[in-house]
Amino acid sequence: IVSFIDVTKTYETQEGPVHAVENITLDVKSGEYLAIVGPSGSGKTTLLNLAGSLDHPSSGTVLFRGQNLAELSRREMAALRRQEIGFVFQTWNLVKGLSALDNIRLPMAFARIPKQEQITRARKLLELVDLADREDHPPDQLSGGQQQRVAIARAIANKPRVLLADEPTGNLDEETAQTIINLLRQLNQTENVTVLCATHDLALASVADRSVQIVEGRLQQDG
Amino acid sequence: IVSFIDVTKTYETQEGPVHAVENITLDVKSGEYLAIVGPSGSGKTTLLNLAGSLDHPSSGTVLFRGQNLAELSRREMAALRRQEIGFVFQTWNLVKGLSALDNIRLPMAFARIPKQEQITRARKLLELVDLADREDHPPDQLSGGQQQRVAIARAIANKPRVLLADEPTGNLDEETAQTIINLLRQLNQTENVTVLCATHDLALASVADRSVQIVEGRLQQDG
Ligand SMILES: Nc1ncnc2c1ncn2[C@@H]1O[C@H](COP(=O)(O)OP(=O)(O)OP(=O)(O)O)[C@@H](O)[C@H]1O
Ligand SMILES: Nc1ncnc2c1ncn2[C@@H]1O[C@H](COP(=O)(O)OP(=O)(O)OP(=O)(O)O)[C@@H](O)[C@H]1O
Ligand SMILES: [Mg+2]
Ligand SMILES: [Mg+2]
Repeated sequence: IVSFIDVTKTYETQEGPVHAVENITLDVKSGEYLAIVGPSGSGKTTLLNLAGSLDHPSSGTVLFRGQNLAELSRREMAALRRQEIGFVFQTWNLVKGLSALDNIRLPMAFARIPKQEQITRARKLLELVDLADREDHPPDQLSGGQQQRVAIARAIANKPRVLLADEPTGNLDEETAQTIINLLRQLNQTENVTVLCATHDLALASVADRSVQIVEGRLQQDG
Repeated sequence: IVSFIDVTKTYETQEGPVHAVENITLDVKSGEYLAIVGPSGSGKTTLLNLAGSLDHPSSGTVLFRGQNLAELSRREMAALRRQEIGFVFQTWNLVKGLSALDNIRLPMAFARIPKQEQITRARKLLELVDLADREDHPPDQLSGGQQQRVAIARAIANKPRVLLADEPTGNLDEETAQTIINLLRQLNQTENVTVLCATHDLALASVADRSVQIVEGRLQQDG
């Protein structure tokens, strides 16, 4: 469902070029749960950004359901991000002024889901991430791990076809992380959500169907 | 060196009071390496904020080297934070416009360290956290784990007497995390830095002299 064809991303900086990812060729099958594992700075976030079209390759092609992401119109791109792709950011990126509930409702509002349905679903999601009692609290009244969980709930609000999760358990204790691990596995197994998960958490990587290793921007030969 | 005497912190919110920590009594000895472990939302960050005087208790007393933090003048408080306490934030809080090097130099500039010495020390610290080749890059050109490491380097720049570290390895792979674990342990053992570390990383907690568990704002009886 997501394909990287000889993808390279190089950032041009004042200090010279930074080769974030190099010659990545990778096929993610529909319904697959793929973990991307690798050291700090190795290119995991970059890979996810390219998959979700938050960034464009310097060379090579990224396909989403057979379509070249770089050739989509703005409108098609927006529709894709609104309905087909969910993104859990490494730095959560919640909207500061909004409550947890409204943060989770936001993507549903963009997808023109009726208001009552938004609220019902957002509450169900808050329960799934164990934050039902904090729905009215904005991010600055939540702990790091609580914000991370709101970000996860928001990413799956529109039942995306593909979930791109960047370090979704980085700020969670073992038990809370297990809740999230089970949630992601269930989404993958019962709702056929394709999960692309960048992580350092070996427990999280271990429930994946497959994991690939990235080192200094290059995929390791590993199947 | 840091003492909590029956400390409670309650946040008043529109949704009612949130009991972040309750009746905390805890003594941190000078030169000790103490890990604070507990579930997401249990009060770890709050505890560290109170220890570093970034927040004040609703009731009870926090002592730093025998002094009641709430009774210090603004000036004394600023001196304390500038020279005696180093803080690694859960969300890093780097200055966006500054390079990694300048972010690390910042506390030294406030402590009126001579410029050349600032640069030399900042470079040494970048090397300790394995980022020597990224000194001129600002935070938005660095990965999550790279930013976290810059935050760690910045926190120890002034050789603080007490290091308050909030989830310092949350965004690091095992190997890079081990570098940080060794660094913190060495600071503690050879330079006598008191380390108060909130973490979910059991590898990090295991190198502590002692660990305390916090659940829903209360310390568990545990030694
Ligand atoms: N400014 C605030 N206003 C209201 N509630 C707050 C505020 N800051 C923290 N809280 C609440 O206090 C409790 C403790 O928060 P704290 O950030 O200390 O938890 P934590 O143990 O660090 O969690 P995590 O492991 O997720 O980072 C949580 O329920 C949190 O939502
Ligand atoms: N906007 C940018 N400009 C310049 N360099 C960048 C930019 N974004 C990322 N990089 C660099 O590209 C490389 C890969 O970054 P990326 O964020 O993908 O790593 P990562 O594997 O997610 O790391 P971490 O595990 O620390 O989050 C790193 O060396 C990083 O510093
Ligand atoms: Mg990353
Ligand atoms: Mg915290």
